[in-house]
Amino acid sequence: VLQMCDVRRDYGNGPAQVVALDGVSIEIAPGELVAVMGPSGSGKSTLLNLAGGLDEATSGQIVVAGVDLAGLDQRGLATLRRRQVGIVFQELNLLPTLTAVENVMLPLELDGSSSRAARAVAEQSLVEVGLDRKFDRYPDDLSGGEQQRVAIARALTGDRPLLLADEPTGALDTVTGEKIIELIADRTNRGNVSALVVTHEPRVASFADRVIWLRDGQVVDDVTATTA
Amino acid sequence: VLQMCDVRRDYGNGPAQVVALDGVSIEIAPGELVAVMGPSGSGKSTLLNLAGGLDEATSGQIVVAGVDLAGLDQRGLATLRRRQVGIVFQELNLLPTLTAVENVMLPLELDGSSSRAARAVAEQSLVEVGLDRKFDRYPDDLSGGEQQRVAIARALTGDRPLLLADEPTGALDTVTGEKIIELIADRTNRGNVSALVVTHEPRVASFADRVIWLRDGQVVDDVTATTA
Ligand SMILES: Nc1ncnc2c1ncn2[C@@H]1O[C@H](COP(=O)(O)OP(=O)(O)OP(=O)(O)O)[C@@H](O)[C@H]1O
Ligand SMILES: Nc1ncnc2c1ncn2[C@@H]1O[C@H](COP(=O)(O)OP(=O)(O)OP(=O)(O)O)[C@@H](O)[C@H]1O
Ligand SMILES: [Mg+2]
Ligand SMILES: [Mg+2]
Repeated sequence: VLQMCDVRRDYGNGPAQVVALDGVSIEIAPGELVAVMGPSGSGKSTLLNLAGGLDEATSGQIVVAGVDLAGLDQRGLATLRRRQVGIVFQELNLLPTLTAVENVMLPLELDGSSSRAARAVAEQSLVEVGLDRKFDRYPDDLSGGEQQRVAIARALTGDRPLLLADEPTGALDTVTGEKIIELIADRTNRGNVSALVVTHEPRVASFADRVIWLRDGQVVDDVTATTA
Repeated sequence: VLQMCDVRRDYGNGPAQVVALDGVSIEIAPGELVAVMGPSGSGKSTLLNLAGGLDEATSGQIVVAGVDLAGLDQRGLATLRRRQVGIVFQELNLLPTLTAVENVMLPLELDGSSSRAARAVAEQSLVEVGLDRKFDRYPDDLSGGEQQRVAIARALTGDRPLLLADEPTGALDTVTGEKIIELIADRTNRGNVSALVVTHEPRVASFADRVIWLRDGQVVDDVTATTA
């Protein structure tokens, strides 16, 4: 579902150059839930942005759902993302002029669903993240954790094979956060969704099949959980 | 330093009314570090926004550093905040057109410091949160956790007696997050700073003198830590 081969991402040139990712190779199989951990600034968001085609690697190859990202233009990347990749951003990126349910429906409608079908699916996703009475609220009128859950509902909608989540429980209390990671694990266990989840919380990582550790832009450990 | 007496905050009217805070009373003494915990949507950010005068209570009294907020206009509130309250917002609120050090210096300059004095203090704060080589970066070119640390440095600058922090370690790995709460605890231990810290992380709460639990807009527990 995701293959990254010797991927580098630099910013700038010369003495001020920052190496955000320094030769990273990762493979994720169908149905795998992989957690990414590491210090602040170690390259986790950069890794996710590259995997989602939101950023371009300086060098190295990235293949998502069988498609080499290097061969796609901006429009091709947007279409691939909409159909194959659900993303929960660290900064959420909800549209402030759309209600919660409209935000969740949007990718489905853009892909050709009727509004009625999209709304039904979107409402179901919002119920699953515990926002059953907040469909018609605008992001500004929601708490930080409620906004994060709308972003999660949006990413989980539409049966896309790859889910990328950047600190999806960062704004959530422990109990709600656990429900969210259980929801994600439930989807991956059914075998058709894979997830790459950046987190700094050990309880969230405990649900993963593998934990990848980053430090200074490099993979320093790739631990497979021994499930009981 | 902070007294809130039977504070309510409602949104809207009639059947759609949301009661974000439902009669909350809290007192914080000089040098106290108080953690606020509770489920997503329980009113934690609302509590902090009211304490910082960023929002107006529907009813009840709020006194900050001896001043009743009800007697202040917008300008008076802004001045009180700038001089007496350091705030770390859940959405950070850094100015994108200013560098890291300029963001941290701003409150000091607005209060009359010379640029040179303000810059020296700001650089020191950034060093304390581990951002010693990123003074001149713009927020857009920083990782999520780095942006959060700039916001923390800004809130800790200027010897203000009340620090309000909304999930200040939400975007930080466990090690960096611990350094940040130790920094805050260090300030409160010297006796002249009090802190009200919203968090969902037990390790962060473990540094507090008291933990206040919110649920559905009400205080349901106020636990004093028995320090060894
Ligand atoms: N502008 C608004 N209009 C209507 N309801 C609001 C508004 N802002 C917040 N609320 C509601 O008030 C309640 C408390 O919100 P608040 O942001 O204080 O929660 P919180 O404890 O900080 O949550 P989180 O942990 O998710 O950040 C929530 O139910 C939220 O939906
Ligand atoms: N636009 C940019 N220009 C220059 N450097 C950048 C830019 N974006 C990120 N960086 C740097 O690249 C490195 C990796 O950033 P990244 O956002 O991937 O870290 P992260 O692991 O997600 O951190 P966090 O846990 O704090 O969110 C950091 O050192 C950061 O300062
Ligand atoms: Mg990040
Ligand atoms: Mg909040």
